[in-house]
Amino acid sequence: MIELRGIGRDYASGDATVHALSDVDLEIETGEMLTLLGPSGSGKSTLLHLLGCLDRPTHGSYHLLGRDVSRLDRNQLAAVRGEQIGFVFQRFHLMPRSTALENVALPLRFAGVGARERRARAADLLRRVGLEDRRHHRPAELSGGQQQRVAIARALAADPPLILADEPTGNLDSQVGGEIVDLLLELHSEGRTVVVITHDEGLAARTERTVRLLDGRVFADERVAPD
Amino acid sequence: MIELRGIGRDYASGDATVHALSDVDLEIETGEMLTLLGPSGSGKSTLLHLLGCLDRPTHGSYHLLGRDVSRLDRNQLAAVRGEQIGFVFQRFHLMPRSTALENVALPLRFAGVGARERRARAADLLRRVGLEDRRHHRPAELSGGQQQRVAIARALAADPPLILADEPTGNLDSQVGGEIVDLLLELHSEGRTVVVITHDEGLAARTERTVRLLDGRVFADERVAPD
Ligand SMILES: Nc1ncnc2c1ncn2[C@@H]1O[C@H](COP(=O)(O)OP(=O)(O)OP(=O)(O)O)[C@@H](O)[C@H]1O
Ligand SMILES: Nc1ncnc2c1ncn2[C@@H]1O[C@H](COP(=O)(O)OP(=O)(O)OP(=O)(O)O)[C@@H](O)[C@H]1O
Ligand SMILES: [Mg+2]
Ligand SMILES: [Mg+2]
Repeated sequence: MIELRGIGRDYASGDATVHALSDVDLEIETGEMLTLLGPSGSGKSTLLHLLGCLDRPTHGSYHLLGRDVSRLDRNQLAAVRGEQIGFVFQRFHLMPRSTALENVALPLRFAGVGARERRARAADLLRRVGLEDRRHHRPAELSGGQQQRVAIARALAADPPLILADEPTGNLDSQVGGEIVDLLLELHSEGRTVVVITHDEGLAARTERTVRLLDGRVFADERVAPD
Repeated sequence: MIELRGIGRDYASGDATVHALSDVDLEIETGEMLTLLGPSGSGKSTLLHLLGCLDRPTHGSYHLLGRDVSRLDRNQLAAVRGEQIGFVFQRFHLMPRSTALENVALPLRFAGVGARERRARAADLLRRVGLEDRRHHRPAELSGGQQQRVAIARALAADPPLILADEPTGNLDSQVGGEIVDLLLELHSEGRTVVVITHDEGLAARTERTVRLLDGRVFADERVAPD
């Protein structure tokens, strides 16, 4: 489903260059779940944004579902992002003037789903992340962990086959965080491809594959034998 | 140093009321360090904002260093916030058009410190959190964990006697997170009063006192016997 070859991502910084990613080769099969770990600044979010078609690499190629992403035009890219990929951002990126319900329903508007169906599905997702009673709150009226859960629910709204989550439990206590992990594992068991950036070694141990970055490079790629 | 009596904080939400905090009594001695834990949405950030004089309670009283905070005028409050308190926000709140160095130096501008001294101190703090080579980056050019560390360095810039940190390691891997924890413990050992919101039970176990919130109320207040 995903093939990265020789991926590099550079940033200009004054007259120096930051090599956020270098020489990354990565293949992810349809239906696979992997955790992505590494020190702060090692390139995880950068890699996830490339996978999510939210950024372009400086070097290398990215094939998604057999298509070379660099050859897709703007409309095709927007369709991929809207329909194929659910992205949970590390900084949430919720719309500040919309309620939790409206934020979660937004991907369904792009998918052309009717208003009543959108609201029902959004309410259902918010219930799944424990926020039904906060659905009419705006982001500023939510705790950090509640905002994070709204971002998670939004990523799942269009029922995408590929879920990319950037530290989805970073602001959650262990109970609520555990419920989110269970939700991600459940989505995986339903056949979705799931990539989760985390610092939680416990979560890494529960997934069948863990990729570790160090200074922008793949440092380890560990597969656990299935039980 | 800190006395909260009968503290409540309500929010209007539609025609309902959210009781974010209710009946909170809390005393914190000068030089004490405590961790503040509780489920997502239990009122931790609300309590920290009240302690930091960034918000006013709906009910109850707050005495800080012997003074009733509700009786301070705007200038006195600004002075308290600028000179007495270092606050690390859960969502960082960095100035997007300023570099890491400028962000960290900002509290020192308010304190009237000269430009050269400000830059030297800010660079030193960024070195302490491992970001010297990123000091000229703007927040958008930093990883999530790097932004968090800039927020931490900024809170320490004016060398405040009271440090309030809202989940300062939520975006950090265990190594860098451990360095931040060591830094906070070191600041405490130098005599500062430190309150840290965390979900990390390991950190809670290392501090002499842990207060736990549940649904806006103090659920537990545990002191560990000193070794
Ligand atoms: N402006 C507001 N209007 C209405 N409700 C609010 C507002 N701000 C916060 N709340 C509610 O107050 C409660 C406490 O929020 P707070 O941010 O203090 O929680 P928290 O313990 O820090 O949670 P987390 O661990 O998720 O960061 C939450 O249930 C939240 O929905
Ligand atoms: N626009 C930019 N300009 C310059 N450098 C950048 C830019 N964006 C990111 N970087 C650098 O690229 C590196 C990788 O960043 P990235 O956000 O991918 O790290 P990360 O692994 O997600 O870290 P964290 O765990 O702290 O979230 C960092 O060192 C960061 O400073
Ligand atoms: Mg990141
Ligand atoms: Mg909070």
